[in-house]
Amino acid sequence: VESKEFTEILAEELMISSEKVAHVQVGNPLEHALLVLVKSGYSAVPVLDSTYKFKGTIGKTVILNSILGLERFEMEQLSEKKVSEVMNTDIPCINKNDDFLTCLKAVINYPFVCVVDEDGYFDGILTRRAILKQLNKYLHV
Amino acid sequence: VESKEFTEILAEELMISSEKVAHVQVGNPLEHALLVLVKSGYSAVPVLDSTYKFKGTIGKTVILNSILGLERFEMEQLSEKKVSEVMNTDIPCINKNDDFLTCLKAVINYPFVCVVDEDGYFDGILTRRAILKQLNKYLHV
Ligand SMILES: Nc1ncnc2c1ncn2[C@@H]1O[C@@H]2COP(=O)(O)O[C@H]3[C@@H](O)[C@H](n4cnc5c(N)ncnc54)O[C@@H]3COP(=O)(O)O[C@H]2[C@H]1O
Ligand SMILES: Nc1ncnc2c1ncn2[C@@H]1O[C@@H]2COP(=O)(O)O[C@H]3[C@@H](O)[C@H](n4cnc5c(N)ncnc54)O[C@@H]3COP(=O)(O)O[C@H]2[C@H]1O
Repeated sequence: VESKEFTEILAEELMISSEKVAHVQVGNPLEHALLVLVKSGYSAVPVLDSTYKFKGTIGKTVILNSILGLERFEMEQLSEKKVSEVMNTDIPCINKNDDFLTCLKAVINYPFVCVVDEDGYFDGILTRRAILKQLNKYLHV
Repeated sequence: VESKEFTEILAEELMISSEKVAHVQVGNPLEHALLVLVKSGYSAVPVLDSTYKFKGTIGKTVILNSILGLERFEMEQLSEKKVSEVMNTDIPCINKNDDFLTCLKAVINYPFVCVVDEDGYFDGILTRRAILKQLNKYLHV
């Protein structure tokens, strides 16, 4: 079991790079965001601005919560509200040069974290599945 | 790093036991299931029958997909359809005596797996977070 090499793996080698990541734009109405989420099948995705800088994440829970009235889900509000009004902005980010143990810690409390460069541009996402697959490989050496 | 003891941990020691797990009943209308999911904040939960046997899982994605019409989400269908009609029944299950490596493999492709006894009764759920916390502890010894 060669643990030194294993923990030297970088985020960049494990991440799903940006072109393969479903995302929404910060100015989209919630209706568009919910359709992207339902059609892609993902429970949450990153939110970017028009220059591809990372702004936050948005998921089905927070969208549905925001339209839950006293009696029913008020679907008409989906076209009125914007992603920027309900997105989650306190998501921890990592850098593509962060090592494996940093990545493992980051995903303990989040199904995915965003990989962002020094200027705030979105490089990709690091998922729990990528970490678990790597750990499974390592523990079977 | 005492890997022998680490991999001997059993599912039972890591699982969230049944009384702490949000769930829905197989005969509930989708409207009730969606409310449970939105209020608990979970993207998917186990489905049990009235004797607490495990039947499947249900999540926001599959509920919203089932009511997505050509023009809009047809919310009125939520009170007409039942959990049994849309739930996911091909979820892998584990037993509370399964060891750590079995648990790790099980959660590579699923955010959680259900812990079920020999008669099909629901004991609890094993989450990715529980596995990742354990691995983080182990890699920092
Ligand atoms: N189309 C698909 N094909 C195969 N398996 C699928 C799948 N969609 C979901 N899964 C499985 O379900 C897990 C949870 O997905 P979820 O959408 O809740 O949570 C996802 C989603 O919020 C986000 N994510 C993953 N891939 C993404 C992508 N390409 N674009 C945008 N977001 C993504 O990262 C979270 C964790 O992903 P992770 O892979 O660890 O874990 C995924 C994966 O194991
Ligand atoms: N109320 C809360 N408090 C603190 N953190 C929270 C939280 N709700 C969600 N999270 C965080 O978000 C992750 C994904 O939650 P999700 O609901 O998509 O996916 C969850 C959910 O589908 C299910 N789950 C977890 N705990 C549950 C419970 N007590 N009852 C029913 N289902 C549960 O297992 C999946 C994986 O859970 P895991 O803990 O690995 O991962 C959780 C956890 O890290």
